[in-house]
This record gives sequence, C-alpha cells and structure tokens, in this order.
Amino acid sequence: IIKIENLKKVYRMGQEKVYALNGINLDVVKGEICCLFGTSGSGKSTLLNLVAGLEKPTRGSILVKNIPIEKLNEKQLAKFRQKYVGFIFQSYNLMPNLTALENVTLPLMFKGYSRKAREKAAVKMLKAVGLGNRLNHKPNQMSGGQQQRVSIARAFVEKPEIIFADEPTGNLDTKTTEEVMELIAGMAEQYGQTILLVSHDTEASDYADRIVHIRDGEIERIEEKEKYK
Amino acid sequence: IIKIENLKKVYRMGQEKVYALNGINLDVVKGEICCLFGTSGSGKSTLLNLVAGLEKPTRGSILVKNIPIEKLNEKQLAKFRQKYVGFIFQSYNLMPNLTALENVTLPLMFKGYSRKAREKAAVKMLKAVGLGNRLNHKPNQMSGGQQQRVSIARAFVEKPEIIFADEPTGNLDTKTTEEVMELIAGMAEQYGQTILLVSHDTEASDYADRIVHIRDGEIERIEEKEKYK
Ligand SMILES: Nc1ncnc2c1ncn2[C@@H]1O[C@H](COP(=O)(O)OP(=O)(O)OP(=O)(O)O)[C@@H](O)[C@H]1O
Ligand SMILES: Nc1ncnc2c1ncn2[C@@H]1O[C@H](COP(=O)(O)OP(=O)(O)OP(=O)(O)O)[C@@H](O)[C@H]1O
Ligand SMILES: [Mg+2]
Ligand SMILES: [Mg+2]
Repeated sequence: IIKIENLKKVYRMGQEKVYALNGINLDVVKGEICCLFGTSGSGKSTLLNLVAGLEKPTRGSILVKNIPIEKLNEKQLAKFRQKYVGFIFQSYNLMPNLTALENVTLPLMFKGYSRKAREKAAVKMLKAVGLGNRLNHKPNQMSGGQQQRVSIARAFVEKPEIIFADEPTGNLDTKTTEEVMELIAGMAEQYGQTILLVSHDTEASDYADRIVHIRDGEIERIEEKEKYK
Repeated sequence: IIKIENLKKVYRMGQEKVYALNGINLDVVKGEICCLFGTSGSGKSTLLNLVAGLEKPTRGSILVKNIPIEKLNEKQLAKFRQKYVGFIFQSYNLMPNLTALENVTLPLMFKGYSRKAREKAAVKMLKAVGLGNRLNHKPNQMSGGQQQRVSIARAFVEKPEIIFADEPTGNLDTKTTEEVMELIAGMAEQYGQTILLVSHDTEASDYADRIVHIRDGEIERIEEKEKYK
C-alpha cells in the first residue's frame, strides 16, 4: 500500500546541507504495523512527513495506494490526507482553543456526519483512550500524556486506511502505553488499517510486524517479527 | 532544600472540580536526585509547577531554601527562579524564532556574563548533549528529540542549584537517554545540584536516589534506591 523508492531529503541552511534522508527504499503491506526505530535525529519524522505529503522530497518517489504523492499539489494532498490518512504528531498539534471533544470531532466535520453522529464517535474514541472524564478540557487543562491521547483519538476517530503515528506513547507510562497500543493494534486488525509507527519505546514496537532500523537517514536493517498476537 | 507540606491543587472548571494534588508531603534533600513516578494524569507536572512557583497552590506550603514559595508575588518568583532554578518543560517551551544557541544563551543574559562567555558556555552545553552541529538550527529545523535536548542544555547552562526536569527523555532513544542522564547526574554530583525529575522512563529513574510513586494526586509510597554509581 506504500511504496518508497530511493527517497532523499536534504535541508539547506545557508551553506550547510543536512541529509535528513539519504536513499530510503521501503514497501509497506496493507494491514501491516510497521515500526520505524532509530536514534534521535535519524530521520524518522522526516520520513513520515514525506510519505504523508506534508513535505516534498528532494529526490525519489512515494506511491501510496498507487498515488504518486510527490507529484500532487497542496490541494490534492489535503484531499488525499482527508480521505485516507490519520496523523499522530510528535508534538500533538491540537487546536489550543478547542476542547478534547471538539479536537476529536474536527476530522469528521467535512464528511457528511450529523453533529450527533460526530459527537457519538468522538466520545467513544476518547473513552477508549481513558479520557471520558476530560471531554470538555482544553489542551492546557490536561496533562502531557492526556494531550497525547487526544491526538491519538483524533487520528483514529474516522478509521482512516493509513495511520502515521510519530512517537504516540512518548509521554505515557507503561500501563497507559499498553492500553493505547492494544487499542491501536486492535483497531488496525479490525478495520484492516495500515500503521506506520515511529517509536523509541520497545513497549510500543513490540506490537509491530516489522521493525525498520533507521540510522543517519538510511535503513540499516529490517527486523521481521512474529505478529504480536 | 525543598519542604512540601499538605500541598493541594484543585482546578475548577465550571461545576467540575479536578483534584490534581490531594495532600502532598515531601522533603527533598540538597544534592538528591528525586524521581516522581506515576501514571498519565497523576499530578506530576502539577507538583513540579507548584514547587517552581509557576502556579499557586490551593492549600499547603512549599519551602525552597527556606523561602515560602506560595507567598511570593510574580516579580519575586521570577527573581527566585532566575537565581536558583532550571526548568525542563514537558513540552520544551523553546523560543521558536531563536536558534538552539540563542535559546541556550538566554538564561545567561541578565547575569553579567560577556557575550563571549555566554556563547562559550552555551556551545559547551550543546556539545555535551550531542548538538554541536545544530547550533544555528531553529526548533522547527530540528527533530523532537533534538528540541528536547536544547531544552535540557538551557536548563543546565548556568548550573542552577535546583533543576526541575519534566520528562526530559520522553522523546529520546535508549542510547541518547543514557548519555543525557549520565550528563545530568554527573553534573548534579559535580556541582551539588538538586534534581526533581519526572519520568515514566525506567532508564531515567534508574539514576534517582529515591522514587516517589504518585497516584491520583497523592504519594502512594517512596522507594529508596542505591545511588546509581
Ligand atoms: N488547568 C487545568 N484545569 C483542569 N484540570 C487540569 C488542569 N491542568 C491539569 N489538570 C488535570 O490535573 C491532572 C494532573 O495533571 P498533570 O499535568 O500534573 O499530570 P501528569 O502526572 O504530569 O501527567 P502526564 O504523565 O500525562 O504528563 C490531570 O488529570 C489533568 O487533566
Ligand atoms: N527544517 C529543517 N532544516 C534543517 N534540518 C532539519 C530540518 N528538519 C529536520 N532537520 C534535521 O533532519 C534530521 C532528521 O530529523 P527528524 O525529525 O526526521 O529526526 P527523528 O528521527 O524524528 O528524531 P527524534 O527521534 O529526535 O524525533 C535531524 O538531524 C534534524 O536536525
Ligand atoms: Mg521525530
Ligand atoms: Mg506531565
């Protein structure tokens, strides 16, 4: 479902060149939980952003559902993401002036759901991540880990085909991490979703089918794992 | 050096009351590395914010170096923090328009250092956290873990007596976590600093002298540990 070929991303800052990605080749199968694992600064977030069309590559090609992502314009990319993609950002990117409930209903806004149906789906998702009692809190009225969970609920609420999850459990304790990963992996299996997961947390990577080890913008090796169940 | 007595924090939201802290009693000894450990939403960040004077308690008292923190006004608190405190925030709180180097020199600005001395200290600190090649990058030109390390460098650059570290390694891989904790614990020992650390990461809590287990705004138990060296 995702086909990445010779992907490169170079950031230019004045004279300096940063080779964030230096030739990535990777195929991700539909329904797979694929974990990107690597040290701080190795290129994981950059790879996720490129595949989701949030940034343009310097070289190389990205096919998602056979759509050439690097060739789409802004409008086409927005439409593509709205239709197929859920994104959990490393820094959450919640709307600071909206409550947890409003943040999670947002992706459902332009999809023809009634207000009642939107709220029902959002409440269900927030309860599933343990935030049933925080529905009307704004981000600055919640803990770091609670904000992270709102961002997770938002990405999953409309059960998109592909989820990009950038460090979804970085601010969660072990027990909450397990609950969240159980939920994520369970939903992925039930709805046939594909998950491209970035995590330093071995608790989270335990749920992956494959672990792709990244170092200095290149794939070092790929670890095949027994599916977690 | 820190004496917390019957500390309570209640957030009121309309009709709803959230008991973030429900009677905390804790003494922290000078030079100690004290880790607060607990689930997401248990009150760790709130406790740190209260002790650093960033928020006012609902009830109870906080003595830091025998200064009654809850009684100071904004101006006195700012002065107190400038003099004695370094804070590593759960969401970093870097200045988005300043480079890594500028962010780290900021705390040294009002202290009588020459510009040359400030830069020298900041460069040394940034190299110590592995960011010697990111000095001129702004936060949005760095990875999540790199931003976290800038925030750590900034808190330590003027070797304050007390460091509040809220999840300093949440976005770091195991190897980088170890390097950073070695640095933090090593500096604390060398300069006699006291560290109040919040972490879900057992890699980080391994460096603590004591682990304070927090649950629903109360201390559940305190675990004494062999000093990490
Ligand atoms: N301004 C606020 N208004 C209402 N409730 C709040 C506010 N700030 C925090 N809370 C609540 O207080 C509780 C404790 O929050 P705190 O940020 O201290 O948790 P934490 O232990 O740091 O969690 P995490 O590990 O997720 O960072 C949470 O349940 C949170 O929802
Ligand atoms: N806009 C930019 N300009 C210059 N360099 C950048 C920019 N964005 C990212 N980088 C650099 O590209 C490299 C890869 O960044 P990326 O965010 O993908 O790392 P990461 O693997 O997600 O790290 P972390 O685990 O710390 O989140 C880093 O060294 C970073 O400094
Ligand atoms: Mg990242
Ligand atoms: Mg917190």
